[in-house]
Amino acid sequence: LIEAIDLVKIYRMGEVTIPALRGVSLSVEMGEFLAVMGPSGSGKSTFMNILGCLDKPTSGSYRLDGQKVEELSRDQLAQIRNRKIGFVFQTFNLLPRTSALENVELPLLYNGSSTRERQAKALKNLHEVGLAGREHHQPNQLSGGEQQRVAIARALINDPSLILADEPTGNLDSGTSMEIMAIFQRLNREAGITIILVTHEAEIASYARRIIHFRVGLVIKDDRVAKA
Amino acid sequence: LIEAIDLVKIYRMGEVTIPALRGVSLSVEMGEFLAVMGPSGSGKSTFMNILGCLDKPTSGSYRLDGQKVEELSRDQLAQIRNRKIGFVFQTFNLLPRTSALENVELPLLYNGSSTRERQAKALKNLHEVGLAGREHHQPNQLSGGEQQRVAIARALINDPSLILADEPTGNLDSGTSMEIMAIFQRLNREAGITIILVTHEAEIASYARRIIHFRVGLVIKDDRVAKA
Ligand SMILES: Nc1ncnc2c1ncn2[C@@H]1O[C@H](COP(=O)(O)OP(=O)(O)OP(=O)(O)O)[C@@H](O)[C@H]1O
Ligand SMILES: Nc1ncnc2c1ncn2[C@@H]1O[C@H](COP(=O)(O)OP(=O)(O)OP(=O)(O)O)[C@@H](O)[C@H]1O
Ligand SMILES: [Mg+2]
Ligand SMILES: [Mg+2]
Repeated sequence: LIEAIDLVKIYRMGEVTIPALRGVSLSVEMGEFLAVMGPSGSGKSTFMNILGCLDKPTSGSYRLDGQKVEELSRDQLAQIRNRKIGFVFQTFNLLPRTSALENVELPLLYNGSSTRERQAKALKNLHEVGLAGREHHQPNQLSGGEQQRVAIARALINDPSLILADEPTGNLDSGTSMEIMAIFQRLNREAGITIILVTHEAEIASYARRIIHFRVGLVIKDDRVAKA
Repeated sequence: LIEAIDLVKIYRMGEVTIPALRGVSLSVEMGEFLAVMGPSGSGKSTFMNILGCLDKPTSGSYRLDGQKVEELSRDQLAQIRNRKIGFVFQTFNLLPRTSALENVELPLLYNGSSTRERQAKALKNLHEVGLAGREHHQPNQLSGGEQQRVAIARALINDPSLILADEPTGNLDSGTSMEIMAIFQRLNREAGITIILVTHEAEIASYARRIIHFRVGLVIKDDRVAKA
């Protein structure tokens, strides 16, 4: 599903260059469940943004489902993002003056479903992440963990085949974290959805069957974990 | 230092009422180090906002340093916040079009220090949280953990006597988290600064000498931990 070869990402700010990724290669089959770990600033989110077609590498190649991503037009990239990928952002990226329900429905506005279908699906997803009763709150009327769960519900709304979750439990207590991980686990085992999640917590990483370790813009370890 | 009695906070949204705090009382002496834990949505941030004079309770009283906070004018509250309290927000609340350095300097604009003093102090704080070299980045040019550390550096800039930190390590790997906790520990032991931090991670809470547990808008447990 994912074939990333020698991804390099260099940010330039005037005279200064920041090598956020220094040659990252990764191969992921459909149906895998990966965790990505590493120190703050080691390139994890930069890598996730490239995998999610939100950003292009400075050099290197990335094939998603056989297609070379660097050869796609902006419209084609937007289509892939909207249909194939569900992204949970590290900083949630919710629309501020918009209710939780509308935030979750947003991706569905582009695929032609009816208003009633969209709303029913959004309500179902919010219920599933424990937010029944919070659908009309705007982000600033929600706790940190509730905002994070709206972001998760939104990432799942399009039935994506690939979920990229950047610190999806960073603001959640252990009880709520386990409920979210149970959802990801079920989607992976029952629906065969590929999941790549960034976390700095070992207990969260233990749900995955493979752990990728980043340090200073490189992958330094790729552990396949034997699972029951 | 802190005397909170029967704090109640009810949010009203049209017909719906949400009892975020249902009668919370807490007494904190100068120099204490507290951790606050509890499930997502249990009222922790709401409580911290009242302690930090950012919000008023629906009912109940709160004395900070002997003064009844509900009797203070808006200007007096702003002064207390600026001089006595350093607040690390759960969602960082950094100014978007502004560099890390300027974000950290911001609280110092109100207390009459010179430009050179402000900048030197801000640089020192950024260096201390491991962000040397990142001072000119704007928030969207920083990783999640780097943004969180800018928020921490900003909270410390005014040499506050009370630090309220809401999930200050939620986006940090364990190595960086320990560096931040070492800073808080040093400020508490050497400078006698009172620290109250919200966390959902037990290893972070273990740095505190007292752990407050929230559930559904109430404090259900107040553990004093014997420390070496
Ligand atoms: N402005 C608001 N209007 C309406 N409801 C609100 C508002 N702010 C918070 N709430 C609600 O109050 C409850 C408590 O929120 P609070 O932010 O204090 O929780 P928390 O313990 O910090 O949670 P988390 O661990 O997820 O950050 C939540 O259920 C939330 O939906
Ligand atoms: N737009 C940008 N311009 C310049 N530098 C950037 C930009 N975005 C990220 N960086 C830098 O690239 C490096 C990698 O960032 P990235 O967000 O990928 O780290 P991360 O591993 O996700 O960290 P964290 O665990 O703190 O979220 C960081 O040191 C950051 O300062
Ligand atoms: Mg990141
Ligand atoms: Mg909170």
